[in-house]
Order: sequence, then C-alpha cells, then structure tokens
Amino acid sequence: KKQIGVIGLGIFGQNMVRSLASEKCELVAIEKEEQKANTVSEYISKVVQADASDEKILRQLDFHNFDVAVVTIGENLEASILITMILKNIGVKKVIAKANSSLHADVLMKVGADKIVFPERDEAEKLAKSLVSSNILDMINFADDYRMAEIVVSKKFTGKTLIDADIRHKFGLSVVAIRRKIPILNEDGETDFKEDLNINPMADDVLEEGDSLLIIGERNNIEKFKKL
Amino acid sequence: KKQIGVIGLGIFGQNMVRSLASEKCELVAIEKEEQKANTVSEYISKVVQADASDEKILRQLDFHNFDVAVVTIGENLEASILITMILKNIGVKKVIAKANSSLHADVLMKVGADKIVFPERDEAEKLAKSLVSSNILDMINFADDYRMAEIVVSKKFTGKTLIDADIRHKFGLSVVAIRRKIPILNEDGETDFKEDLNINPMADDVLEEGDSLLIIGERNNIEKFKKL
Ligand SMILES: Nc1ncnc2c1ncn2[C@@H]1O[C@H](COP(=O)(O)OP(=O)(O)OP(=O)(O)O)[C@@H](O)[C@H]1O
Ligand SMILES: Nc1ncnc2c1ncn2[C@@H]1O[C@H](COP(=O)(O)OP(=O)(O)OP(=O)(O)O)[C@@H](O)[C@H]1O
Repeated sequence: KKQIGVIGLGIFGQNMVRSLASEKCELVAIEKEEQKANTVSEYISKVVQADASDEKILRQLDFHNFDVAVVTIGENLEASILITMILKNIGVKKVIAKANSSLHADVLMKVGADKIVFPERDEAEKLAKSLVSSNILDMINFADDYRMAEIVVSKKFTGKTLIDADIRHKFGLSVVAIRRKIPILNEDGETDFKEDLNINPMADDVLEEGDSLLIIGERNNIEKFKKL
Repeated sequence: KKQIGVIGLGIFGQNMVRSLASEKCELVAIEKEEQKANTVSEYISKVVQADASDEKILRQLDFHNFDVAVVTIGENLEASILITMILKNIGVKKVIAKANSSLHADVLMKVGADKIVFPERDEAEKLAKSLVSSNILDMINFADDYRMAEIVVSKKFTGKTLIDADIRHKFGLSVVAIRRKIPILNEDGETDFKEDLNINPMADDVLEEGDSLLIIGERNNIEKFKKL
C-alpha cells in the first residue's frame, strides 16, 4: 500500500485528500489551521494540525518512509521551499510541490522537488490544446461519440483468448491494454499485489478473471459492453 | 480558422495565449491592466486594454461571432459572472469560465457557462489519480517505456492498406486512429480543411499522404518508426 503525505489543506490539498481517500493508500495530512484541518475529517483519520516545517513532527509522522509527499502551500513561498528541502533531506522518495508562479516553480526544482504542479499554467495549456484539437487524445476524449474506458472483463470472456473473445468485431471496440493484478510476496512476507500492464496485447493472450481492459470505441458500444 | 477570445491576462490567461499563439486560430485578448496586457505582445497582435464587462467593447471586437471565449478572471467573482452572462447573451457559442472555488463554479454553471475549469481542483484530482495509477491512461503516459504518440505517415506507407503496412507486426505499435485533413469549401467559398478522425481503423483502410497516426507502443519502437 502506498504511503502518501499531503502538506497543506487549502483547496488543492482538500481535493487531493478527497480523491485519494477512496483509493488503496495510506494517507496522512498536515495542516496548521484548525478550521481547514477539520474540512477533511470525514475522509481520513490521520489529519494532524501542526506546522509542517518542523522536521521533528515530520519524522514523528513517519514521513521519511513515505513513497510520496505533496507540498500544496502556494502563498507562502518560504514555507513551501523550506518544507520541500526538509522532505528531500529526510529521505522521502518523491516530493511533489505546487507552484503559484514560474519563479516559484524554478526555485522548487532547484531545491530538489521531483515534480512540480502549477495548476494555473498546466490547466491553461491543457485547455488551449483541447480547443485546437492538435492532440488526438484530447479529440478522442472530447469527441462526442468516442471514449476511452477501463472495464473489468466479464465472466463470459474469462479463459478465452483475445481473438476468441472477438471484441473488436462483436462490439466495435479496440482493446489497447489488459491490466492484471499479480499476487506477490512483499518484503514483509505478506501477500501483496503488483500490477501488470499488457499494452498492445497479442491475439492469443488469455483473459483472466479480474482483468480489466482499456478500450477505445463509440460511447454506446462501450455502454453495451459494460452491460455484459 | 477558429476564433478564440481570452478575457483576463493573469497567469492562466497569459499561459493560454502562449499555448494558442502557435496554433491555427485567430486570437483576441482583453485585459484591463496595461502592464499585464503588455506581457503577451510578442505572441499576439490583438490585445485590447479595456474593461471586458462593457458589452459595447465586446461587440466592437466581434466577440459575438467567436467560436470560444474564455473568462479567466478569478478574484473578482462579480466581473467573472457578469462577463460570462454577457458573452452568452450576445451569442458566443462556447463560453469557458475559470472558477476559484466550488461556489464560484456553481454560479458560473447556473448563469450559462458551457464549461468550467477549476485548476486547483482539476489538477489535484489528476495528480491524485496518477499517484494511485487507477487510470491506465495515466499509467501508459507515466510508464517508463510506453507512450502514445501522433506521427505523420511516412511515404513508404502511403497508398497501402493498414494491414499491408503491417505496423503492429513490424514495429510492435498499435494504430489507434488515423487523422486526415479533408479539403472542403467553406461558407465564404474558400478552400478550407475539415479534420476526419478515423478511430479503430479497419484493416483495409488505405493510408494517404499527409495522414497522421495515433499509435501506442514502447518508446524505442516509436523512435524507430519516426525515423522512417
Ligand atoms: N507551515 C505550514 N504547515 C502546515 N500547513 C501550512 C503551512 N503553511 C501553510 N499551510 C497551509 O497550507 C494550505 C495551502 O496554503 P496556501 O493557502 O498558502 O496556498 P494556496 O496556493 O493559496 O492554496 P490553495 O489554492 O490550494 O487553496 C493552507 O490551508 C495553509 O493553512
Ligand atoms: N473586468 C475586467 N476586464 C478585463 N480584465 C479584467 C477584468 N477584471 C479582471 N481582469 C483581469 O483578469 C486577470 C485575471 O484576474 P484575477 O487576477 O482576478 O484572477 P486570478 O484567478 O487571480 O488569475 P490568475 O490566477 O490567472 O493569475 C487579471 O490580469 C485582471 O487584471
């Protein structure tokens, strides 16, 4: 299970917690203002009201062992930069930091952030792209009739090869990838799952129970396929 | 050519203009503060320093004939809502408005915005999804070796059917869609192009010069394919 730390519960932080709460991951959030800390209490139990620039607190909360930490502090550049540096210093594998300006983004990169999110720039670029449809993927996602979807394989197809399932022919859908969870033993000796993603599957690959398919096709065909 | 109006040149508006400037579209921007209006003068010629809540000015600039108008005003809710309403009233086909809070987003929807962008929420949800990889598409885009790419068809394949080109077999690439520009006569009697997107192409579809292919495959295979 992934361990994710969210620092700051402004709009960005709150939305991250809301989206992550329903996923298989361990979530810890740190927020210094009590009222904001309370906004997500229905989603996660581990919300700590504290100043995240205190290294002792980060270590107490086990942040140095986390897979990912997300610094969502925008207005206070100093705090955002300081906390990013502390997180890298104590050994967090991946530190993602939110920037509110390109200068802020530059500095965060220089002090070691592994990835920057800059919502006002990223969303503007994504919207611009979709308006001029120079990106087929945006066209597929915004074209009225075509969609990309991930659907769990119906029992009707388990045990069959992709070509026997004849999905493209029977449903007009293209299977772009097959996702499967493979049980493994993790380092604590417990059963865990690793994800196998078979992209451009072969015609003779066999579909197994629990597999999910990434498909492209017309929306009504996808709906029919889902109903199986 | 698409006519796009951008209202407000804050960070979001500036980034939209920068992304759209290199595309085939007619761009007009309105910004009330002179200094901000000047930030994009190297990208587009039509920047007007004015208050966009003045309907006369919007009509003078031909906004009522535009395909899309994007309202990027965040802090001033009143202006953002008022301008959105005016734009729908004068007949803009698609009005996209930026929101800075869910309340703001609700009101904008109620006064007629066709689409809302809410960067702090949208980017948080997108990041959360990519962290737990429950979206195969994010996995494809972030998986080290696999990519989705759009590539102009090499002369070697023009005139061949998809199955003769044998791309999946020879290059290990899946052709998900073929994009083609089809010359048409537009309402002014001029030659224009309309884009045809052939998703899940048939094996016997013929590849023509100028077509571009949306493909999925391993990065090195894509690079080899590009070099043809
Ligand atoms: N040192 C700190 N420790 C913990 N939380 C902090 C610290 N500094 C700021 N925060 C919290 O981080 C949150 C986000 O910070 P801020 O409001 O500065 O950024 P923002 O970019 O305006 O946020 P958003 O757009 O996500 O609402 C706030 O709720 C704030 O209280
Ligand atoms: N009535 C108006 N007419 C034209 N421009 C305006 C008007 N009101 C605000 N603007 C401009 O719109 C831009 C964006 O507005 P504002 O700063 O309120 O939003 P923001 O969400 O903070 O923006 P961003 O995050 O994109 O920088 C500013 O440059 C501002 O000067």
